[in-house]
Amino acid sequence: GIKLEEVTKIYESGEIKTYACKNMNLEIKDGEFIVVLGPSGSGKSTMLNIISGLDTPTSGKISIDKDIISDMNTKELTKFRRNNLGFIFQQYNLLQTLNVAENVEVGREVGIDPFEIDEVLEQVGLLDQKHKYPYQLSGGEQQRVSIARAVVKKPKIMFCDEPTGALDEETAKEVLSVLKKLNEVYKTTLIIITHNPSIGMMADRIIKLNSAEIVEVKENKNR
Amino acid sequence: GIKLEEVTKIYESGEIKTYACKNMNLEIKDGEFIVVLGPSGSGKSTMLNIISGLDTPTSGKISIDKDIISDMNTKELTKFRRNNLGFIFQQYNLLQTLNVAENVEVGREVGIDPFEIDEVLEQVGLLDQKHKYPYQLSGGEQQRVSIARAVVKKPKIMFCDEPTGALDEETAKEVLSVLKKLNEVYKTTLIIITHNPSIGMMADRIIKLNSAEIVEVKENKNR
Ligand SMILES: Nc1ncnc2c1ncn2[C@@H]1O[C@H](COP(=O)(O)OP(=O)(O)OP(=O)(O)O)[C@@H](O)[C@H]1O
Ligand SMILES: Nc1ncnc2c1ncn2[C@@H]1O[C@H](COP(=O)(O)OP(=O)(O)OP(=O)(O)O)[C@@H](O)[C@H]1O
Ligand SMILES: [Mg+2]
Ligand SMILES: [Mg+2]
Repeated sequence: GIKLEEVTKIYESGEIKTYACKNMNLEIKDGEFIVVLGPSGSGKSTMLNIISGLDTPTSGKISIDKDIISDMNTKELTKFRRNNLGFIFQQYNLLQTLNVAENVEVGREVGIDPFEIDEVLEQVGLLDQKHKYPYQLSGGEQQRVSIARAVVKKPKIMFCDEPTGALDEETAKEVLSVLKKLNEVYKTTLIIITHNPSIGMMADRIIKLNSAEIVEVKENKNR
Repeated sequence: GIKLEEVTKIYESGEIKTYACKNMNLEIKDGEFIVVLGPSGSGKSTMLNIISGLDTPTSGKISIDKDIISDMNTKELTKFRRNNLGFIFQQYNLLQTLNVAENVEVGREVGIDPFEIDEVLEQVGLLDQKHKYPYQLSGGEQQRVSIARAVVKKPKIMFCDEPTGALDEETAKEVLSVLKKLNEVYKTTLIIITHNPSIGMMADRIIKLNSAEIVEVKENKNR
């Protein structure tokens, strides 16, 4: 499981001190499906980056099973992320010089029991775009490539920052069923930041943030 | 008004021919509030880029009042856009080396009767972030800076590609009321691409796209 203890992140810029995370405490069980909701600027992306080792806390402890993430150096964090974690970023982060299939391939190389590339591209509806480059894709198509790349290695934990923000309702449903399947069939721990409350209804628990703090943790009884 | 006549955009990549826009015909009156809906990849961003002169059609004619956009060269298009049009892009496009206030300033310089910078920052809820740089902002905060930058010059026509995609419901409402005010008080023609059907309900007309074509144009009778 994942454990956060008194996690705080402060950004200082001259006189100004911004709290992005403030004394966050949280435990997430293996295989859980968590949704994180909260207003713009409330600390969701920062919390996700800290849990996953993409960013370091100002103070506090983060552990994933036996590994203490907050004690690792850059090299250890890179190795840990590559072997265990999948990411869908808020800004897609595709490699511009690689085409769709190659971008997904990059994610696949490090998996122990990865999916086939064509299989995941089929699941996100992009099989016939596999030879295109990111600049040749619509906003939603780029977002779906980034989803395919994260899913293909069958990671232990999937971190998704607004995975359906640029997608219409239909496409969003398809993508969410891919993520749900990962969670239900492969027991991937799934953490999704979203502004879409209907995604909240699919989760085991809903974590609400406001002004850098966890203000509510709600169990979804109807699951 | 804006007029599209038989506008077509084809992308060719070796053997593959992709229609992004196919024989589009459309007229938009001055001061109209138009919403463009459609699945991911249906041609919305491409259509917007062609209407606004950011991209050129493969064939067809685009005119804005007396100006024939499709006949202009790069220099004329740049001048026309700068003097008349405001843009909110799907990917924000902020200048990374300028802070929030400076990014909005860039938009203001070219206006004939622009708003005050602090006034628009207040309207999008970012007044106390005015000295931050884009990398120091959340996804939704960056989107709101790009909104402030587009609004501040009080353009004749506003093109908005998913202006609220990264925003929570509350913040999205605030931003939409800023855009509506532009349309109602200053008679700015407002064209919004969105996946949010509730924005569709605020518009004068809804244009639906599918597979590169305009498939439906619906009047909103309750306006
Ligand atoms: N430079 C290009 N080369 C080839 N195909 C392209 C290029 N640019 C866009 N396309 C294709 O044109 C189609 C329309 O793209 P567009 O960005 O207009 O879609 P959209 O409706 O804005 O989608 P979204 O809602 O996902 O942003 C897509 O199938 C896209 O892959
Ligand atoms: N490098 C930085 N320097 C200063 N402040 C920062 C920095 N990075 C983030 N912040 C601030 O930390 C706060 C939380 O940011 P974060 O990106 O986690 O928000 P978020 O909940 O993901 O918002 P959104 O829904 O808009 O994406 C924001 O107020 C942001 O301005
Ligand atoms: Mg964020
Ligand atoms: Mg688009």
